[in-house]
Amino acid sequence: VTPLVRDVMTKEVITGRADYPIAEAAKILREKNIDHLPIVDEKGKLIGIVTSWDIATSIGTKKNRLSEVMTTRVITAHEDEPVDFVARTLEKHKISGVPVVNSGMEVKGILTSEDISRLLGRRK
Amino acid sequence: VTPLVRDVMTKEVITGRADYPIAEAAKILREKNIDHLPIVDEKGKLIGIVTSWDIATSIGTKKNRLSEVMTTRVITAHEDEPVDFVARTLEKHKISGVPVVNSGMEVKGILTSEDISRLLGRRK
Ligand SMILES: C[S@@+](CC[C@H](N)C(=O)[O-])C[C@H]1O[C@@H](n2cnc3c(N)ncnc32)[C@H](O)[C@@H]1O
Ligand SMILES: C[S@@+](CC[C@H](N)C(=O)[O-])C[C@H]1O[C@@H](n2cnc3c(N)ncnc32)[C@H](O)[C@@H]1O
Repeated sequence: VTPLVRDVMTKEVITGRADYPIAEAAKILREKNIDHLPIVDEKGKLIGIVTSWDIATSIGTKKNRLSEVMTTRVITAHEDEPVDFVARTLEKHKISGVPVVNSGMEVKGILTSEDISRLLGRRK
Repeated sequence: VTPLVRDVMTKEVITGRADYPIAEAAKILREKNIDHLPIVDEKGKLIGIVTSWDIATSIGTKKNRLSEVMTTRVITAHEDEPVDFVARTLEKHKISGVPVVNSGMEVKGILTSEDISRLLGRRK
């Protein structure tokens, strides 16, 4: 029985805002030990994503705010999708994680290649 | 039949040197679209690892060189290990990738949670 996104995702998601300085997001990644920061608007709706790759590669550029580095066409998943479907989505887009959203584009969780890889490590 | 590391790893590995400026490594990550940079010495032996997380979280600090941010106790894999064993290693240490080394500590490949997750996406 293939697991669903909701059984594997992390439900406590840390999110950021587009006007955050990049250094502020760097601090969040460090303190929370995460790689993915979904960006939400004042209503809590998903409007972008920033990863440690976006922040790392901003070094040596003149960028200052997350709005200048975030990806706005976000690839997302839904809670009731099968995890192997999401695994194929990650591969297709060469990304390491997807925010899990509901129909109102609110962030309910996050699922990463590390979570999916963990499933493989536990199968015997 | 469980796949082995050598069947799944990426063999063309981009490596860095400890004296590289952090901004130089940021440029490599951007141009090569990668997250993991194993660090080797002048003989090509593995001495550390730097990821986009290390580089991202150096923002706002006074660090300049990879030697100041790299992890020196590197968790590695061997070509003939089963991939599910490596998946458990990644989970245990909360890391997203391992350099694959030979007995001489030369880097033969790299295996990441994205590679392992791809395997799950392809099973039916
Ligand atoms: C091609 S990936 C490779 C590096 C790394 N694995 C990652 O996912 O960031 C880098 C780009 O993908 C973007 N990205 C990551 N997750 C995404 C998602 N769920 N939807 C859209 N873009 C995403 C990041 O914002 C970054 O600009
Ligand atoms: C705990 S992880 C979490 C963030 C991200 N997933 C990553 O792997 O970088 C962050 C730290 O793990 C370290 N790390 C990553 N891969 C490693 C490996 N194969 N061996 C030892 N440390 C590693 C990085 O250098 C970084 O300092």
